[in-house]
Amino acid sequence: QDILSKNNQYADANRRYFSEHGILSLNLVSSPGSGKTTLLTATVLALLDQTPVAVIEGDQQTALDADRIRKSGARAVQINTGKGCHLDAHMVGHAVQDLKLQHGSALFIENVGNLVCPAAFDLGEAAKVVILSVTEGADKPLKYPDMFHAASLMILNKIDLLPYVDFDVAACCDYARRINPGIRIIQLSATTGEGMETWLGWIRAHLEIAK
Amino acid sequence: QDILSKNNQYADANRRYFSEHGILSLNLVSSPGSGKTTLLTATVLALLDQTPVAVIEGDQQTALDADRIRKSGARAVQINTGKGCHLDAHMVGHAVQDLKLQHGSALFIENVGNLVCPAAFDLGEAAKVVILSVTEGADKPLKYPDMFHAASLMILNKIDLLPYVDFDVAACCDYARRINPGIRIIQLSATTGEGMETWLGWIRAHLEIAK
Ligand SMILES: Nc1nc2c(ncn2[C@@H]2O[C@H](COP(=O)(O)OP(=O)(O)OP(=O)(O)O)[C@@H](O)[C@H]2O)c(=O)[nH]1
Ligand SMILES: Nc1nc2c(ncn2[C@@H]2O[C@H](COP(=O)(O)OP(=O)(O)OP(=O)(O)O)[C@@H](O)[C@H]2O)c(=O)[nH]1
Ligand SMILES: [Mg+2]
Ligand SMILES: [Mg+2]
Repeated sequence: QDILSKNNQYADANRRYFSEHGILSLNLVSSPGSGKTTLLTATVLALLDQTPVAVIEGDQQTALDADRIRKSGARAVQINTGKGCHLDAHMVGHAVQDLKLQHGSALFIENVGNLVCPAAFDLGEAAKVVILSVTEGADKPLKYPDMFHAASLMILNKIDLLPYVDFDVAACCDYARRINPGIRIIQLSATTGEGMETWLGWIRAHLEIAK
Repeated sequence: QDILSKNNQYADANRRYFSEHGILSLNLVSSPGSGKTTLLTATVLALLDQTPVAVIEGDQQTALDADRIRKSGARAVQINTGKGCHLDAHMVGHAVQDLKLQHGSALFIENVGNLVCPAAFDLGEAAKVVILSVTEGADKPLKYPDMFHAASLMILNKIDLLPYVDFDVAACCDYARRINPGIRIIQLSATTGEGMETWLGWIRAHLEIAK
């Protein structure tokens, strides 16, 4: 419990920094391989000509994801957690100092791929966005409820694969709403671009709120 | 550290029980939705006429997976971990008492879907089997190395989807061997049955060793 209350102090400091600088910060969470980085590279390419974008990447090892983000044109900081299973607010606070964000920026935090532990750690973000790919099965909101309860938005990704998998979209949305009645849901494919406009609209609305 | 040393005492007790009763125990780990339960139901159906099979299921919430296993004909115990992100040896020890396993049984432990935390917890199993689905990306062994280092076998699942995803099988196998030079690798599809014979052969060989 001590860890969480200490984390919350750092989270509050981050949140204050974001609010003073009009920064929209989003915490992207999912299972490993749901498509967080693929979605972020497509998002950076779509936003960069209007909004400063920066990304904090969290992984046990490697800088593979930060490299992919940099290639798409945004600045990125890679945090390696080693045996750690989630990012915490202290790590994010340091990364934010390194990034020297411009006023009105969008800051995406790609958490460690893990549907359990990151649900409990506030990073100071405006919202958690949970990404569920249709290849993982429709039952995930019921089986890993804490994460879907903590998220404001669920993105159903890889909808281009729906013809090849046994995934009941309506049932999955129903399960997510049972766990979190107010959750918003966007269906998209990070590789074909289908649904990206809705996601970009959601981001722009939240950028307005953050200013 | 205290948690791990206490866990190791319970793991040793479990391992002793398994060895005295000629039980093969396997700890199946993966990201959420990689296909552990689908693979297990197919495995149970293939083994049941020759070998007693039992399954311990680990999930944050629900008994959905244990129900699926029971429908395939094996006995199953469901453990709900709540906010917990992994099974531990103490939980498994209790479940084993409930199951009253026959001599020469195969015991499959399906861990909580999480590529990070379960790597550190010995349950007393003979081996960890990591399942990676081809929809998750080939870089997972490099990005989540602890789990691939702890596993004796990697199963590349959902190979029926290879025509629809960007997944380099050779690169993925190379990455896994960089992290764990001795890891065995089996490619299969839990839904079409391709590769199941190799997996069943691997199990039968380990059943012989356990007797
Ligand atoms: N078909 C399809 N594949 C996708 C889509 N989005 C991502 N992928 C693929 O899914 C795999 C994993 O994508 P990543 O973007 O690396 O996933 P991630 O969530 O960032 O993974 P980690 O950071 O390692 O947890 C890659 O092979 C991508 O090409 C999609 O919308 N459709
Ligand atoms: N195409 C294809 N789909 C598969 C395969 N194996 C599993 N699936 C699908 O993948 C989804 C998840 O399968 P599960 O067996 O529930 O996965 P799991 O690893 O047990 O999931 P959790 O226990 O929730 O972590 C389901 O929609 C399955 O139908 C496969 O070999 N090929
Ligand atoms: Mg990524
Ligand atoms: Mg399962």
